[in-house]
Amino acid sequence: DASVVTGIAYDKSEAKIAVIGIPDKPGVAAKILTALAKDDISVDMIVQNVSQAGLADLTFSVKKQELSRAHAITREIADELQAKNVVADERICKVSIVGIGMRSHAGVAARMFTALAYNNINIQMISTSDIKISVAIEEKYTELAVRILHETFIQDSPSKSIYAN
Amino acid sequence: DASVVTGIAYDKSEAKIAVIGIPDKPGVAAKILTALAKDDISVDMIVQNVSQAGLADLTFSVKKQELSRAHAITREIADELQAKNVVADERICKVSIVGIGMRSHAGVAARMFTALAYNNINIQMISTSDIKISVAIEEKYTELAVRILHETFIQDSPSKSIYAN
Ligand SMILES: C[C@@H](O)[C@H](N)C(=O)O
Ligand SMILES: C[C@@H](O)[C@H](N)C(=O)O
Repeated sequence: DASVVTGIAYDKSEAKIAVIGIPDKPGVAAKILTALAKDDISVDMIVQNVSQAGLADLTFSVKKQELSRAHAITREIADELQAKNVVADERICKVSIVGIGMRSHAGVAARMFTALAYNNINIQMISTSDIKISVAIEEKYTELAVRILHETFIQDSPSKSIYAN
Repeated sequence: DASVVTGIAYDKSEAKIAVIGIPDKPGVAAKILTALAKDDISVDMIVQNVSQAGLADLTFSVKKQELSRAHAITREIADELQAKNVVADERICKVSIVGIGMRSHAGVAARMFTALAYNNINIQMISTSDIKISVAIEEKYTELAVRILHETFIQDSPSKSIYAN
């Protein structure tokens, strides 16, 4: 098994904004991100899944303290795009398992998602890279999620670590 | 500006499978990934956005040569979950800008998305980490996308690189 989980990370400083039902054509994602960039908003996660019937949802996370400003900007752009809805939610936490060689292992993601499910923690968003599998969950489950992921992946390896972003 | 783009990466070896309209409750993502893991399927991107009306879409990418096996497994699980649909697509390419400090910069994403939009390249999926912004686009645009992202971010820095995964 070539993949190695080296740590658990969590970030409680973020809030999410979902732009629902935007046209799936070139320039739409650019319009949203450009408006945020113009106002110097910091963006962490950006998640967009495949569209249905020509409409897509784009969700991104911002610092909690920037939420109201980001929300206002987003609503303006969403109106121009005739999006269906804009939903802001500051009760999230991003929890990640960090490692190497994880990109090719469905097993690592399976173990992570199973551990969360076993504890009745719902996964709101998923985003991956080759060194990180991140999920957004409800903020109240942060400590529980970190503890169970630590038990699942790190417990027997004192050299590994939990770290907060 | 603290973020630095150090390279453009692309990966034409992947195909995507979208599981549409799965119940947004604990255990669902785990069920899908466990079935894939059991059959030793390699999974690269996993993207799930926030749900609408209790239903979510989960999309993941697999090696093109594993697509038919992964598709068969996924359809089976999707039936058990009473998902709305399973959509497989092997005509995608994953293109990424790689760098440091990008997680807080809407500007980097804005420039990337604008460059693609300017060339009429539609963004099908977006997934980010602090060192990588990845998009899935139609495979036929691979060379064009890599070239324009290189012109946008790398052109004046011969020490940077384009690399294929
Ligand atoms: C939905 C959005 O990503 C659109 N497809 C775009 O390219 O901008
Ligand atoms: C949709 C899926 O991610 C579900 N929310 C789960 O936790 O498994």
